[in-house]
Amino acid sequence: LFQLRGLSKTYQMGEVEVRALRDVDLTIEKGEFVAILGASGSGKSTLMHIIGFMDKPTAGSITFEGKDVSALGEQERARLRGEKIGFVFQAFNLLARLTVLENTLLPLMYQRVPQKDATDRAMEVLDAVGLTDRISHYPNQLSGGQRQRVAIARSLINRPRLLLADEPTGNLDSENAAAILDVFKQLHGDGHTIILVTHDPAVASHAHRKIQVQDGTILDGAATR
Amino acid sequence: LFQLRGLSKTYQMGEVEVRALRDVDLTIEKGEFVAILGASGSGKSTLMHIIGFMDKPTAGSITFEGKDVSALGEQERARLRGEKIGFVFQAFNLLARLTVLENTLLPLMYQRVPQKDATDRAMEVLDAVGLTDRISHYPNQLSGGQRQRVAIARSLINRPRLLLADEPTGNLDSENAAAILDVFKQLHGDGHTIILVTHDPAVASHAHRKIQVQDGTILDGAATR
Ligand SMILES: Nc1ncnc2c1ncn2[C@@H]1O[C@H](COP(=O)(O)OP(=O)(O)OP(=O)(O)O)[C@@H](O)[C@H]1O
Ligand SMILES: Nc1ncnc2c1ncn2[C@@H]1O[C@H](COP(=O)(O)OP(=O)(O)OP(=O)(O)O)[C@@H](O)[C@H]1O
Ligand SMILES: [Mg+2]
Ligand SMILES: [Mg+2]
Repeated sequence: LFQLRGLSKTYQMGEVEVRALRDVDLTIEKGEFVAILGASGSGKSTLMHIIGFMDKPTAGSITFEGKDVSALGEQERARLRGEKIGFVFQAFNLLARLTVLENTLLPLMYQRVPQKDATDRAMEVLDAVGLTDRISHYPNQLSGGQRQRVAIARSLINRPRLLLADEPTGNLDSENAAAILDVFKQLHGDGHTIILVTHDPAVASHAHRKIQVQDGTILDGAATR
Repeated sequence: LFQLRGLSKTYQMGEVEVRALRDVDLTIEKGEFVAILGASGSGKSTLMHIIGFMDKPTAGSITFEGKDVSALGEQERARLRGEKIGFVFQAFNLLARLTVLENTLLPLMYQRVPQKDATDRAMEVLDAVGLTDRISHYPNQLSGGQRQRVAIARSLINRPRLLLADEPTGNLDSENAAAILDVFKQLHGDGHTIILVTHDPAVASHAHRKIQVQDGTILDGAATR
């Protein structure tokens, strides 16, 4: 599905260079279920943002569905992002002035989905994450785990070919976490590709392949099935 | 140390009433190490905010160190909060325009601590959470787990009599989480009271007492040692 070659991401902070990713090589096949693990600050979210076209590398190449991504214009990258990728942010990134329902619907706004169909699909994913009784709440009227679940629902509404979930169960009890994992497994069972960052070994155990990140490099990128 | 009696918190949303806490009775002795568990949305953060004087109940009474808290003025509550309570927020609540070091120092600003001593203490707690190499970063230049650790460092700088930590390890790998737990245990060993909300059974196992919250009520408030 995509391939990263020699990928690096460096932040310049005055005199100091922070090398968040260093010369990363990674190949992900269509339909894989991958868990990314590693210490806090090791580069996992940076990697996820680059994979999801939300950030650009300082060096290296990305090939997505056979095409060289750096050759694509901003418009085309945004289209790919909107159509094919679902992203659950570690910090949720909900819009404060939109309700739970409106936040969930947001990815459909870029496509011509009739209002009724959009609302039906939103209610469907919100039901899957257990939040149908909160649809008119605003983010600041939700618990931490409820916000996390809205972020998850929003990421799923497009049935994305590639789902990128950055620590999606960090604020959830085991029962809710298991429910979310089931939703991901269903999506995977339908042929979608799932990459999730997690600190929870229970969540990682459901993946077919684990990738260890350490100090900006991938220790074990090979398939460990 | 404190006692809650008949504590309730209700949010009015137009026609609908959300009963976040319902008639809660809870007594916490000085020096306890308590874990609060419960499903997402069950009322744990609401309970923590009321205990930490950051929110007021809709009904019921709070007695802190023998004094009726509702009888205290806003000034006195703020003083108690600043001097005796340390709070780790589930969403971290770091100030975006302050560096890691400045965010950590913030609780000392309300007391007359000489600049040099304040900086020494900040470096001490930042070392305890493994962030001395990030002191000049701003929150948006940190990973999720690094932000969480700044929030933890900030909560500890006052050596608070009562530490309230709302899911303090949700964004941390097991090694960092264990390091944080050691810091909490040290504080507890010195006679401080610790109440932490967690979804992680490993973290909960270090507490001497577990409290289950469900739909705004406490299922098992009794000491289960
Ligand atoms: N301002 C508000 N207005 C309306 N409802 C609210 C508000 N704040 C919280 N709630 C509701 O109160 C309930 C309890 O919230 P709380 O944040 O205490 O849950 P929690 O146990 O901490 O959950 P989590 O584990 O997900 O963090 C939730 O169902 C939430 O939707
Ligand atoms: N804008 C930035 N400027 C400077 N350094 C940054 C910036 N963003 C991130 N970093 C640094 O890059 C490193 C990798 O960050 P990243 O968010 O990818 O870590 P992570 O593996 O997701 O960690 P966590 O498990 O804590 O979420 C961190 O050490 C962080 O301090
Ligand atoms: Mg991260
Ligand atoms: Mg909470």
